[in-house]
Amino acid sequence: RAHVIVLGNEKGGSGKTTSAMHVIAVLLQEGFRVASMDLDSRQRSLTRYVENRAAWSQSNGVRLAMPDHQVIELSDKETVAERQEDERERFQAGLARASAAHDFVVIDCPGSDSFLSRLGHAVADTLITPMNDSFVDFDLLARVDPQTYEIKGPSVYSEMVWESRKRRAMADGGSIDWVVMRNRLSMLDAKNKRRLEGVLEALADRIGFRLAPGFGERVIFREMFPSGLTLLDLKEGGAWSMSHVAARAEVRQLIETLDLPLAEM
Amino acid sequence: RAHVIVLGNEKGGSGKTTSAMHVIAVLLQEGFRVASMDLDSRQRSLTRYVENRAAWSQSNGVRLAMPDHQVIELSDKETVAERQEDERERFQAGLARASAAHDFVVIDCPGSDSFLSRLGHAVADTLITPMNDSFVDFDLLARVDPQTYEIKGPSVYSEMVWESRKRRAMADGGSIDWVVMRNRLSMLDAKNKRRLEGVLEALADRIGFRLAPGFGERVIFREMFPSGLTLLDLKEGGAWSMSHVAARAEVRQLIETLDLPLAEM
Ligand SMILES: Nc1ncnc2c1ncn2[C@@H]1O[C@H](COP(=O)(O)OP(=O)(O)OP(=O)(O)O)[C@@H](O)[C@H]1O
Ligand SMILES: Nc1ncnc2c1ncn2[C@@H]1O[C@H](COP(=O)(O)OP(=O)(O)OP(=O)(O)O)[C@@H](O)[C@H]1O
Ligand SMILES: [Mg+2]
Ligand SMILES: [Mg+2]
Repeated sequence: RAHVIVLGNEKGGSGKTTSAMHVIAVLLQEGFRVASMDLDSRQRSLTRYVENRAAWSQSNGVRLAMPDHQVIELSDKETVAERQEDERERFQAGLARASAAHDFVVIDCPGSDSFLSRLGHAVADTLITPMNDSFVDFDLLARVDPQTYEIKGPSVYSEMVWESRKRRAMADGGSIDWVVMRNRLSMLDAKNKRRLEGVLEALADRIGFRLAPGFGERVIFREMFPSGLTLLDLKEGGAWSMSHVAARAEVRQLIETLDLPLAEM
Repeated sequence: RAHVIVLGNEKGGSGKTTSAMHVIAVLLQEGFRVASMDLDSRQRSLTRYVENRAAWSQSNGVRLAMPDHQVIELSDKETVAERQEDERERFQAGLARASAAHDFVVIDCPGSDSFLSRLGHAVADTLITPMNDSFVDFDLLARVDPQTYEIKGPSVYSEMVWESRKRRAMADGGSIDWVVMRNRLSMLDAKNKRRLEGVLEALADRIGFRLAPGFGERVIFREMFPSGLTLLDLKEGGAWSMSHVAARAEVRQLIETLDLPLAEM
């Protein structure tokens, strides 16, 4: 059975697809067999990233390691119950196929609450939740007091993860290692950064997730999407900027924090 | 009838809620009567912003201009057709109430495709589409060639806007002024920025939207969410940083670009 890594956060634009693509790229580079699944069949950003990668590799005659990718389409049946049954069947069949033949399955979820997203969360061995360094993003994890920044209680997404943990335990006795990573960290705003650090650490203890150091705001994380490349594809020793070097270190540090069963594969 | 301003983009995290709140704040400051509607009843970021504002105003004894706010809840009926009918009825009733008693109605949409979002788009007088300065975000507007950056064709969100324009014209002969604004502009990456500028200008002519200068990446746009304040609430002449001054100018510039019927109100 493959190790399942899910990228999830109901908050839009937190960095799920970007992080998914970089986790996939590192695991491929380390020689693992990687399957990927896109549960956002309307936006298809991860699918598009992989398509761009295949097209670029083809038109430039460069061999690139590719994930074995699939998209799970939304159902268009008439009742909600029929849609859920159809989506569950196709998700489970897709996951079974991917898991049997690979070491890792990386699943990208949409930036909203959906039935497929909940299915994905319930099968996660590792759940990575990227978030912008902002109280707008934090608000989906927990509410804070505006004067004291004390945590007042969990929000909808934390509750959904809690639900998923229960479902996972009931399904096969397994557990979800939940890792929250800060993304697009600014080099500047110290005060806001410190406040978020404080509330994240307090919340981590309270609701049970681990914190990863995360990614800085760096254009190298986004500018290669049209060609499907990532910074992992760039030759070492080339004309690397300070930001490239730092970005590479951040990706490696994330993988280390995830504590994946690399040796057992 | 009020002038309806819709914040829309199926791409998550592009800056819809942040822009909505700042447009609301400016219109309130100019003395207009403003109603706001949140079509994302699960994430509720705009609703939370407004709630935080009311709570802060209350506990600090400071009078703050407030929008007349409502959330349109998702339907939980059995079939998809029944859900859509229920959501349409409540949306239209909510809009009629808001439009009758205010000069402007500002509608915030979720970062995904939803029936309520499509209803919102179809009644827009002005549609503001914020986007990150990234080809990941641009991909929902159009596809580009990875070598030449030529536009290969419109994507799902542009097509949805096109649909909405048709629906609007059929409903009452009106038209949607579509304005795309770049958000979280970096002070650094010149190459990526120039490329995006090029493709946005080419696309604007081709599918008919106007470009607004947009907002820079500034912590002042996000750090006051827990208190519900915006930079418009800060006293002029206070200890303003360069970034505050620039941010204020960017918000004013957006309002100017929108070419709203301010005089007629
Ligand atoms: N570390 C980073 N540095 C710079 N830009 C980033 C970084 N991470 C993500 N981005 C950009 O931020 C935006 C949001 O990232 P992304 O699309 O990966 O988030 P998401 O959570 O998958 O969004 P959605 O909710 O729409 O699925 C994109 O434009 C992306 O290019
Ligand atoms: N100009 C800006 N400068 C700095 N941070 C910003 C700016 N605009 C938005 N943000 C931050 O970027 C993130 C995304 O913004 P926001 O939540 O407004 O986008 P959205 O399109 O409403 O997202 P969703 O798709 O989830 O509804 C938030 O963390 C917000 O605080
Ligand atoms: Mg995504
Ligand atoms: Mg929003």
